[in-house]
Amino acid sequence: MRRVLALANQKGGVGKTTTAVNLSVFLARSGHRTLLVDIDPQANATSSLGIDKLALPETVYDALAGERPVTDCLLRDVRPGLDLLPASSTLAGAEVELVSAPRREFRLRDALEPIGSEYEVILIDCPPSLGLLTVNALTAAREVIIPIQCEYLALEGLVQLVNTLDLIKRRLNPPLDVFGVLMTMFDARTRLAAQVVQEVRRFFPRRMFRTIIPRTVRLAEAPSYGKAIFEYDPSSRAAQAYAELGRELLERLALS
Amino acid sequence: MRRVLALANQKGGVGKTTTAVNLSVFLARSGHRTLLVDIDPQANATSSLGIDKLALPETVYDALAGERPVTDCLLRDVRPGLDLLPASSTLAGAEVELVSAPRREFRLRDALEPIGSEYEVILIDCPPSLGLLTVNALTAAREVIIPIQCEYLALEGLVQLVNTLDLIKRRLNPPLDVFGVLMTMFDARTRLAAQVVQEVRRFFPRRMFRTIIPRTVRLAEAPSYGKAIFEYDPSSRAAQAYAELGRELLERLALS
Ligand SMILES: Nc1ncnc2c1ncn2[C@@H]1O[C@H](COP(=O)(O)OP(=O)(O)OP(=O)(O)O)[C@@H](O)[C@H]1O
Ligand SMILES: Nc1ncnc2c1ncn2[C@@H]1O[C@H](COP(=O)(O)OP(=O)(O)OP(=O)(O)O)[C@@H](O)[C@H]1O
Ligand SMILES: [Mg+2]
Ligand SMILES: [Mg+2]
Repeated sequence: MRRVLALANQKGGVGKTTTAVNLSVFLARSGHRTLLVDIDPQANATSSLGIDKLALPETVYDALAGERPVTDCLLRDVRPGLDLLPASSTLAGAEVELVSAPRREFRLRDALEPIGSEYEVILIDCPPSLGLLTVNALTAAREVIIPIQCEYLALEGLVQLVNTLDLIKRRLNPPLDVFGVLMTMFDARTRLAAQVVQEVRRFFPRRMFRTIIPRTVRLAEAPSYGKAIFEYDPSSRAAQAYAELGRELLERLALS
Repeated sequence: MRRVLALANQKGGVGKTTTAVNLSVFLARSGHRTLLVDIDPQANATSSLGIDKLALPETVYDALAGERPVTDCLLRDVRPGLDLLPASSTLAGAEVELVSAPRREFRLRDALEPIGSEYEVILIDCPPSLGLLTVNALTAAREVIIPIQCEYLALEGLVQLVNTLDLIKRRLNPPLDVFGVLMTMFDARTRLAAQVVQEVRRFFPRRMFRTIIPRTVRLAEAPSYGKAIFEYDPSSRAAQAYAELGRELLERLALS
């Protein structure tokens, strides 16, 4: 059974892209055929893997608009075992253009339908909003991973996010569920981080990943080289944390 | 001549809200009548000033929808000399609802028209996207401050942001101009931060603020108390940095 997971949180800068990129590379390296879908007009997941977003003939935009079959838009084996459905800034116009399109909330799900069975896991990196692009990701996915920065303002948006997930589950995608909540950018030197973790544990008692990602500049440096953390600095704390998270994900997905 | 400045950058988590809140409080404390407009559905600027977004009868949403005059939605003197046009999560629906509304790009500009002359400076905090809410802010404003995190991924979106500003200037708001680019979350211990600053200086040679905001956890703590940095920790590096920025802003606005 293919697993489709969206990385979503409308709060900006909480580690959605960093998690999507590093988890997808980890899964592929562990021998699981993986697809990473970048549905953010910023195309950060695309560039974090070293792909030049300005040089792409087709992107996820063309698949959403129905102009090209998704197989024309895919980049095969950007890493061994990892395909990418890339984004570019043309996607910025899609939110307004899709409003009046038929099945506007299901364009991504429909586009992925013909290729879904090729993958064991599909990860979708979302933009920092709850607009139509994120709604498309949340109807294509069956599960959601919510990265949460260990800071106060990141807590503020959780109620709104959970309400939106409930709405989508009720109206558009009944199997949708919160797979896990991931604490990111944990700075052990501050009291604030530990307080936020406690607060989130109360809010999502059974869904917080055991693994907590520390704040470390290596994760901010890796994208400038177009590399996942395992390729940029394999022995770093950051690489160990994302490998631990990857193993925890595999365990919970009952893949090994 | 009233100055209207939008804090915009579609990259998430770069310090838009932190800058909007601390600059508006600084300006009001310096004796300049200031209005802060929160047009982000996350309503982080509203809560950073200690306002309970769930207890608001009217918000900027009602003013944009034309259901209420803006004077009914304003919170007067949230700090001496500072009014707030608050947001709440109802704003999340506005992007789709506004698509078919008349003058959809000018709803905020039209709403602010009757009260504009009461203020010397108006600051608008934008969501992390280039959708209709941000477009509304960029037609209501005459100038833009672009906060940029000192990290690689924050550089990626600058071309897209500048292209969008040009488009809005040409089609919707001819006086629109980049007032300044503010480097935020500068971590002196990393090489990455200095490299990003150099890169941005090349991209925006004459528009970078002299003041650079350091990465300091005090700025992440202050919002959890509903306080601006000057109220939370007046002698901190963070308070000094935002006071320096405030003075630089006043100097460039030719206010004193
Ligand atoms: N654990 C970490 N420690 C330090 N820096 C990190 C960490 N995780 C991510 N970063 C950096 O923080 C910034 C924000 O992370 P990222 O871009 O992954 O967040 P996002 O939620 O995808 O942002 P957006 O909302 O704009 O899509 C990036 O510059 C990234 O390199
Ligand atoms: N200079 C700084 N040093 C450390 N933390 C900071 C600094 N500036 C802001 N922060 C914290 O970083 C996080 C992101 O900042 P903020 O929310 O202001 O960014 P934003 O651009 O408004 O985000 P969004 O894109 O979600 O609207 C917040 O938790 C904030 O408290
Ligand atoms: Mg991202
Ligand atoms: Mg903000």
